[in-house]
Amino acid sequence: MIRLEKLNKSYPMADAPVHVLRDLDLFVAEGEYAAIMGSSGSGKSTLLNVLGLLDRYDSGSYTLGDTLIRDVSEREAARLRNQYIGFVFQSFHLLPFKTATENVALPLYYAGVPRRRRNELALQMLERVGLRERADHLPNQLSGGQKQRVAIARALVTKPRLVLADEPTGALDSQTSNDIMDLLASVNADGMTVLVVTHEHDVAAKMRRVIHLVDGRIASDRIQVPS
Amino acid sequence: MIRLEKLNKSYPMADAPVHVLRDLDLFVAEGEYAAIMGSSGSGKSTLLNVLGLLDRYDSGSYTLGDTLIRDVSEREAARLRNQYIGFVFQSFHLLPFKTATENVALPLYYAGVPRRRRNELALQMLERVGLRERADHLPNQLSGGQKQRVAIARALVTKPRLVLADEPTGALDSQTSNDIMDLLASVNADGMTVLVVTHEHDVAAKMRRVIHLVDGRIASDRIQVPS
Ligand SMILES: Nc1ncnc2c1ncn2[C@@H]1O[C@H](COP(=O)(O)OP(=O)(O)OP(=O)(O)O)[C@@H](O)[C@H]1O
Ligand SMILES: Nc1ncnc2c1ncn2[C@@H]1O[C@H](COP(=O)(O)OP(=O)(O)OP(=O)(O)O)[C@@H](O)[C@H]1O
Ligand SMILES: [Mg+2]
Ligand SMILES: [Mg+2]
Repeated sequence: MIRLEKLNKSYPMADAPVHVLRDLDLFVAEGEYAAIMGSSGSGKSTLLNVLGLLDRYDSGSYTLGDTLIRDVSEREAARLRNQYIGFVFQSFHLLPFKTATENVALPLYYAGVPRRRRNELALQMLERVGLRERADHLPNQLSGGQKQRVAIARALVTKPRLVLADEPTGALDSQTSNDIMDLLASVNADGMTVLVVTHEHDVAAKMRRVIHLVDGRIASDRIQVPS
Repeated sequence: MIRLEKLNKSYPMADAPVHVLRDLDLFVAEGEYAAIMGSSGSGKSTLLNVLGLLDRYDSGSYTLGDTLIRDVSEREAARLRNQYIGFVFQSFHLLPFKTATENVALPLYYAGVPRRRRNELALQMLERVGLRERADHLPNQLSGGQKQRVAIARALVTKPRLVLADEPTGALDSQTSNDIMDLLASVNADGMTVLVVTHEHDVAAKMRRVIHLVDGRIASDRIQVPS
């Protein structure tokens, strides 16, 4: 599903480039469920953005399924994302003037699903994240954790083959967080490949594999028994 | 420092108002250090926004120091906030076209501190949150946890009398989170009253008092030995 070889990425800055991902090698098989951990600034979101075709890399290679991702046009990247990937952003990125339902339904709209059906699927997904009663609220009428759950629902509504979640429980209390982790475990049981960036140890403990990033390198990559 | 009596707050919505804070009674003495916990949507950010003079309430009373907060004009609220309160927002609210240093220095600018001095204080505070090397980065050139730490630095730079922090470690790994909690403990030791909304039990464990919100009411309010 995912193969990274000697991947490097830097951000240009006025005084000196910031070398964020350094010679990264990573192989993720279809259907896996892995946690990516690392301290603040270690490169987790950057890695996820590269994997999610939201940002380019400088050297090495990234192969997604059978497709080598190199010099992909914005149009082609958008097509691949819509087809393959569900992304939960660390800062949610909900459309401010659309309701929770409309935000969740958006990927279905891009996939050409007719209006009544996409509304129905969006409401079901909101139900699954415990937000049926907030269906008509705008993002600024939602709490932090509710926005996060709308972002999760949106990422899952098209049943994508690859789910990339950047700290999906960061704004959630432990009960709600458990519910979300159960939801992610169930989509993984349905066959979706799930990568979760998290800094919470009890979230990572539920996953079969834990990858640690330190200063943009993979410092450890272990299989464990999920708790 | 803070006295709430029978405080109520609702948000108007098209079909029915959302009654978020219900008959809240709360007394916080000067110099206290308390955690506010509760599930997603229970009213924590709403409570903090009322305490921070960022939002109004409907009935009951809120007294801050010697001042009854009722029908306060926007101008007067801004004056009180700048004078008294440091606020860490759940979604950071950094100015996008200002550097980390400029963002942290902003409250000092409002307080009339001359430019060289406020730059110096801002850099010291960035140092204390581990971000000296990111001083010239814009918010979109910072990781999620780095933005959070800039927001914390900004809240503390004027040594306010009251610090209101809405999930200040939500985006941080455990080591960085410990560093921030040490920083908050030290500003509390300097005499600042600190209220921290958190959903993390190990963060709440470090505080002398833990207040639990359930559906907008205070369900429990206990003193404990900090761990
Ligand atoms: N502007 C608004 N209009 C209508 N409802 C709102 C508005 N802002 C918040 N709410 C609702 O009020 C309730 C409390 O929101 P609040 O942000 O205080 O929760 P919270 O405890 O901070 O949650 P979280 O832990 O998810 O951040 C939520 O159910 C939310 O949907
Ligand atoms: N556009 C950018 N320009 C310059 N530097 C950047 C940019 N975006 C991120 N960085 C830097 O790259 C490093 C990695 O950022 P990244 O967002 O990947 O970290 P992270 O592991 O997700 O951290 P966190 O846990 O705080 O979210 C950080 O030190 C950050 O300052
Ligand atoms: Mg990140
Ligand atoms: Mg909140």
